[in-house]
Amino acid sequence: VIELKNAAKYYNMGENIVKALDGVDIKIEEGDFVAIMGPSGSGKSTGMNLAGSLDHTTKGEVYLDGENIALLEESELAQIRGKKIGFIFQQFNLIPNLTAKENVMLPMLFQNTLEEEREERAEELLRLLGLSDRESHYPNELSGGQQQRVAIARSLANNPEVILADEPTGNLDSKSAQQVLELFRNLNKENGQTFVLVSHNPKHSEIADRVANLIDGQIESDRNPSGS
Amino acid sequence: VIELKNAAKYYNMGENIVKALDGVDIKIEEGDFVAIMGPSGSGKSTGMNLAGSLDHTTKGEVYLDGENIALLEESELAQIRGKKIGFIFQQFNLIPNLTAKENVMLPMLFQNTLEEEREERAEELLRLLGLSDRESHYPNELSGGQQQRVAIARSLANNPEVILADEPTGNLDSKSAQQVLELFRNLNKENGQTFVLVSHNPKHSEIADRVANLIDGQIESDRNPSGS
Ligand SMILES: Nc1ncnc2c1ncn2[C@@H]1O[C@H](COP(=O)(O)OP(=O)(O)OP(=O)(O)O)[C@@H](O)[C@H]1O
Ligand SMILES: Nc1ncnc2c1ncn2[C@@H]1O[C@H](COP(=O)(O)OP(=O)(O)OP(=O)(O)O)[C@@H](O)[C@H]1O
Ligand SMILES: [Mg+2]
Ligand SMILES: [Mg+2]
Repeated sequence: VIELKNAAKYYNMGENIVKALDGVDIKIEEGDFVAIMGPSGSGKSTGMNLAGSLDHTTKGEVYLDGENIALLEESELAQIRGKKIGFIFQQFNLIPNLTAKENVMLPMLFQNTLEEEREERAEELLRLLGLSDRESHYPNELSGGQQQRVAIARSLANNPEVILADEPTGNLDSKSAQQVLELFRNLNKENGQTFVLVSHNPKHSEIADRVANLIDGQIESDRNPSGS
Repeated sequence: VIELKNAAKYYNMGENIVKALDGVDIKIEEGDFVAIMGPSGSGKSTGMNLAGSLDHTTKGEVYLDGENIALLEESELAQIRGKKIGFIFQQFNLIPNLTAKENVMLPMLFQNTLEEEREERAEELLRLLGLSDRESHYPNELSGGQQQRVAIARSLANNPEVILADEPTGNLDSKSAQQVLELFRNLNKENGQTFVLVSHNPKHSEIADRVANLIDGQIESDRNPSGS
């Protein structure tokens, strides 16, 4: 589904080069449930942005369903991305002047769904995330964890093939976090949706089929926790 | 140091009233190390904002060093707050057009410290948080956890009497989180600085002297974990 080949992202800071990601090879297959772990600053969000074609590599390639995304028109890429990939950003990136429900409906706008369908699906997703009574709140009228849950609902709006979740439960209490992880695992089992989870929470690596460890912009290990 | 008396915060959402905090009594003494736990949406950030005089109560009072803050001039309150209280916000609130170092120096500006002192202290704090090599990065050139650590450094800039930390390690890997908590405990022991930590991480309640549990805007329990 998504593949990074020797992917690197460098930033020129004048005196020195910051190597956010430094030659990463990783292949995400359909139906995978992968956890990406690593210290703060190790390159996880950078890797996610590259994998989700939200950013361009400095070196190496990113393949989406076998296609090198560097060869796609931006508009074509945006269309594919909107349809196939759901994002949960580390800092939510909710639209401040849209309510929780409108934020969840937004991705569906570009996928030719009817207004009524969009409303129903948004309501259903917010219900799944325990936010039925917060539909009409704006982001600044929501707690941190509620904003995070709206971001999660939004990422599922188009039933995407792959969900890239950058620390999806960092602002949630353990009970809410548990519910979110169970939701992800069910969608993975029942719908075959692919999940890539960046997290600092060791529990997330336990429920994943596969754990990749990122250190200083490079993958140190990439294996199945159960050892098989 | 800080006391909330029957403190409540209500939001009028047209059809209904949202009770973010609903009659909270809590007294934070000098040298305390308190953890505030509770589900997402239970009122923790609201309570912290009221305690830090960043917001006004709908009912009840907030006392800072024995003074009812509602009786203070806004300018007077701002001065006291800048001197006595250090904040770590759940969403960091770094100034986007200031570098990491400038963000840390900012609180000191209003406390009559010399430029050189401000620089040295900011560098020292960033060093303590493992960010010496990121001093000149702007917030959007920092990872989530690095931004969080800059926010932590900033909160300590004026050596405040009390640090109000709203989920200070949510974006940190366990090793960095551990270092931050050890730093807090040392400052508490050696400097007598008071810490109020909001967190979802059970580990934080383990290291605290006192744990208060917030449910639906009210304190359910407030005790010393060791039972004494
Ligand atoms: N400006 C506002 N208008 C309306 N409702 C609000 C507003 N701010 C907060 N709330 C509501 O008040 C409740 C408490 O919010 P608060 O941010 O204090 O929760 P919290 O315990 O910090 O949650 P979290 O752990 O998710 O950060 C939430 O249910 C939230 O929806
Ligand atoms: N725009 C940028 N300019 C310069 N350096 C950057 C930029 N973006 C990221 N970096 C650096 O690249 C490194 C990797 O950043 P990234 O956000 O991918 O880390 P992360 O693993 O997601 O960290 P965290 O767990 O703290 O969120 C960091 O050291 C960061 O300082
Ligand atoms: Mg990150
Ligand atoms: Mg909060």
